[in-house]
Amino acid sequence: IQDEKLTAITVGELMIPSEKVAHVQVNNPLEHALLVLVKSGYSAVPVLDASYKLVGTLGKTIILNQILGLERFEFEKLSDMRVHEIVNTDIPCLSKEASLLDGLHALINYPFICVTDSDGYFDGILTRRAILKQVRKNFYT
Amino acid sequence: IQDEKLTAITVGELMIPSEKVAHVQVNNPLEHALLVLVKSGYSAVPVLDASYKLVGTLGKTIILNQILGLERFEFEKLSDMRVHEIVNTDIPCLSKEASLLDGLHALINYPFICVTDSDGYFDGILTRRAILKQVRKNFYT
Ligand SMILES: Nc1ncnc2c1ncn2[C@@H]1O[C@@H]2COP(=O)(O)O[C@H]3[C@@H](O)[C@H](n4cnc5c(N)ncnc54)O[C@@H]3COP(=O)(O)O[C@H]2[C@H]1O
Ligand SMILES: Nc1ncnc2c1ncn2[C@@H]1O[C@@H]2COP(=O)(O)O[C@H]3[C@@H](O)[C@H](n4cnc5c(N)ncnc54)O[C@@H]3COP(=O)(O)O[C@H]2[C@H]1O
Repeated sequence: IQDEKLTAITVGELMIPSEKVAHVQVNNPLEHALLVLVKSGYSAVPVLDASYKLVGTLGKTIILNQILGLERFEFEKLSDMRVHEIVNTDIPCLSKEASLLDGLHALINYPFICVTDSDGYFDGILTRRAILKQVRKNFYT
Repeated sequence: IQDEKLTAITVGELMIPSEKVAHVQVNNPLEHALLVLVKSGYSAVPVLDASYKLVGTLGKTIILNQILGLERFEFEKLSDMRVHEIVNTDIPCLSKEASLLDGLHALINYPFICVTDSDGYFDGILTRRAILKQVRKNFYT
């Protein structure tokens, strides 16, 4: 039965490795973070510290929410604030050795899941696109 | 074999119906569109015309790209421009009767797919989350 493949394939085999993942640093000003997000085209990316350990994630929604004042978007706030003030640290993580089935569970509520090693170093991200491609592949085999 | 369910279930059964889908109107100024996106929390939503026919989609990335000037984000442009000037009309669509397998194909490259009837009226959206939940359900049955 093809479904067994979801338990046999590991997260490490399908994740986008860290060197190909756009990210922001925990000390960046929000203006720089928003620029990275707009130029990369991604709605949200991982946030790392100086030693490339995973801190959390940051998205355009959270940044824009911060600057939404009563009458208009207060864009000047972007240069006053830093990523560490609003980074979302309440996120699920997986290890490279986890099964794709564990990945499927986590991706039900998140467009991507960060992959870290036992010391918290950032290894990569598992995306919904990667898992949907595998599901489609299993279907036709 | 559980995989057959992907061909037996229709898009109409799993889509989020139009009345529950946040959207913007084709004539809205970009400032209003960005407000809808930030308040709803969605990165992108469908764009409809006054008769509720589907025109395309619009996301934060496209809006922010428009106002990214050489030195800073030119937020004043948001009140000068309208949704119809930048709406993305090059998007796949499905009918309610299409199979979930057709949905899976389309969702490989898009976080959500718009569902329309034969006259182009907007029926709802099929999301990656809905298909991933169905895949997980099939796995355990
Ligand atoms: N430059 C591009 N080229 C081709 N297709 C593109 C693209 N940018 C976005 N897409 C498509 O849009 C989907 C949603 O992207 P989003 O940026 O909202 O959400 C993304 C983004 O937040 C993050 N992500 C994906 N790849 C990344 C990377 N290389 N670096 C940082 N974050 C990434 O994972 C989420 C889910 O990604 P996923 O691939 O499943 O799904 C992507 C992909 O199907
Ligand atoms: N208010 C909320 N409550 C709970 N979870 C939330 C949420 N907002 C976002 N999420 C989670 O984040 C994912 C990505 O949302 P995003 O807004 O980038 O991308 C969304 C958005 O562009 C659109 N979308 C989803 N529901 C919508 C709705 N009711 N109205 C308009 N657009 C919607 O379809 C995309 C994929 O949605 P999907 O559900 O697969 O995936 C969602 C969902 O898992």
